Amino acid sequence: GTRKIAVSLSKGGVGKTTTAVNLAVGLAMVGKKVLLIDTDTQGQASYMLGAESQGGLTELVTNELGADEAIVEPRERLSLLSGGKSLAGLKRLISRKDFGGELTIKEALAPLESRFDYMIFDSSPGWDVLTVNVLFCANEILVPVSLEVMTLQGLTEFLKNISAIRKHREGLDIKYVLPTFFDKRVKKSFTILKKLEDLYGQNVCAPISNNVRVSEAPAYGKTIYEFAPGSPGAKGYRDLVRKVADDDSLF
Amino acid sequence: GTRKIAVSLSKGGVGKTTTAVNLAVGLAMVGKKVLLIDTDTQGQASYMLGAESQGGLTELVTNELGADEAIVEPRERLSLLSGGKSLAGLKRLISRKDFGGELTIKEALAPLESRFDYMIFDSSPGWDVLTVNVLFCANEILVPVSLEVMTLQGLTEFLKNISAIRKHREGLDIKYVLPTFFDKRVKKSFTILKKLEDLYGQNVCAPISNNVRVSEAPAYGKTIYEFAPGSPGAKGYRDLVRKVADDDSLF
Ligand SMILES: Nc1ncnc2c1ncn2[C@@H]1O[C@H](COP(=O)(O)OP(=O)(O)OP(=O)(O)O)[C@@H](O)[C@H]1O
Ligand SMILES: Nc1ncnc2c1ncn2[C@@H]1O[C@H](COP(=O)(O)OP(=O)(O)OP(=O)(O)O)[C@@H](O)[C@H]1O
Ligand SMILES: [Mg+2]
Ligand SMILES: [Mg+2]
Repeated sequence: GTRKIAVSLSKGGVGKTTTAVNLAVGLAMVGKKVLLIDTDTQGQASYMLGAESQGGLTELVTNELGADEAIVEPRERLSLLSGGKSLAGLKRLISRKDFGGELTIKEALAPLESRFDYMIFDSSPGWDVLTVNVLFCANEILVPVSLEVMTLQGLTEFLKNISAIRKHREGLDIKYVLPTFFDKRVKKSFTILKKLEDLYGQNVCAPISNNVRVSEAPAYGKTIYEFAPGSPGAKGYRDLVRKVADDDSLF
Repeated sequence: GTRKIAVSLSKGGVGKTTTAVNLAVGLAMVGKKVLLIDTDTQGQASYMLGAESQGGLTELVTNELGADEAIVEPRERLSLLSGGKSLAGLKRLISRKDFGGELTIKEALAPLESRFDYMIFDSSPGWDVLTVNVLFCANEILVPVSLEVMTLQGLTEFLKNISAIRKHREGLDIKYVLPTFFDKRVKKSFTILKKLEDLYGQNVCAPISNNVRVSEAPAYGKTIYEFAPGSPGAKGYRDLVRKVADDDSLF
């Protein structure tokens, strides 16, 4: 069936959008059919791809637009459903339901599953009705964790929130913990990475290095593979694609 | 009257909490009476001060607790009103009001203004009813802006959201733009700083350097002034205190 992966952490600025975009694009590059769903009002996933954040998710849910009108295709095999401004309206719609609001996105996307091998969700920071909706739709969670004390504290809070959802969704697990902003010149990268490995063992992916190329690529609307294919950032995200697709022969 | 400063930006991980805490503590150190209000469900401002995020803001609004029970004093002259878990309930309370919800925090804090020279608000990332409440309560905005392309894009979105509020609150202005994570070894720091200066001129403060000491201090529940008083991070925040208090003789 379709693999539905939420890229989530309530802590801000840990690399959720960068990871969701580069994972989605990387999977499309190796032949998978991917839908990237941008659930952040900031519309940054769309921006990173050089795509207009024209809305689509809200309009799909309300049936104002059909799937083919709501979805754009910013790269080969990569479809994008972006939330943008109208997400505020989607949040209100969800909050007004007497019950089942948490399943709104899952129900709206169910008819599309046959079209895609992967659905990748970019989550907004914080914790709100859209975060919960994403976690009731996804069947796997990928948590990008920047190697900072404040992020570990945010992770602890996030796990408490997740545990309430897991009571209602047994299959939902933190499948991937992706250390981000790894910097081999600073001791804290190693100590915090060790803490993550102690907590999460096999689920911890190879870290993504702090690599200025990654932060520059969005200025050109390019993915890291387009902008700097030989960079540590590109290598790190290709490794992530191999891990998620469970295939070391990719690329 | 009391200066009420919102430390806000919807983009995640730009240094809002680090700035709110170090500004508040710095002002208290030079003799001001300061109230720090933590409006983020993650409770990170409390964590940075080594204080329990025991809730207080929601309970103050509902009158469940009086001000003296809701407020703690983690440092001399620094009072802390933290939101923590119960903020979810405060958001629901605000959303249920037929009108005037945006003034909930302002009304709850009005009786306290006589006690404090400064009220500093730490905002959560994203944009929700608490963000709006903070912006209807504060009379000045300080925007920490990390020197990244993605943050500039987030700033553009934030400004659009602010403009709607400013129609209802003429006096509300972006008074301080604080560049954060300045790194003199990377060209982008200079180019993005220049962009900010072109946009904001006099409102742009001296940048805070990317300084590992700043990220280490929270592990010890210490402020940067306690942990590494001679560090570039401590110097940068002392400069910010001087700028905000409009007094170069401080410290
Ligand atoms: N490996 C990396 N090296 C250098 N910069 C990076 C790297 N990964 C991400 N960045 C940059 O760090 C910033 C934060 O990343 P990103 O926006 O992806 O995080 P986020 O968790 O989605 O943030 P938010 O909480 O605001 O949604 C961005 O400016 C991004 O370009
Ligand atoms: N000048 C600095 N040098 C190095 N690290 C810093 C600096 N300022 C902040 N940090 C670290 O960067 C991370 C993000 O900072 P902080 O949590 O204050 O941002 P924020 O905007 O409040 O994030 P959120 O959007 O999640 O609320 C933290 O781990 C913090 O310790
Ligand atoms: Mg993001
Ligand atoms: Mg914060």
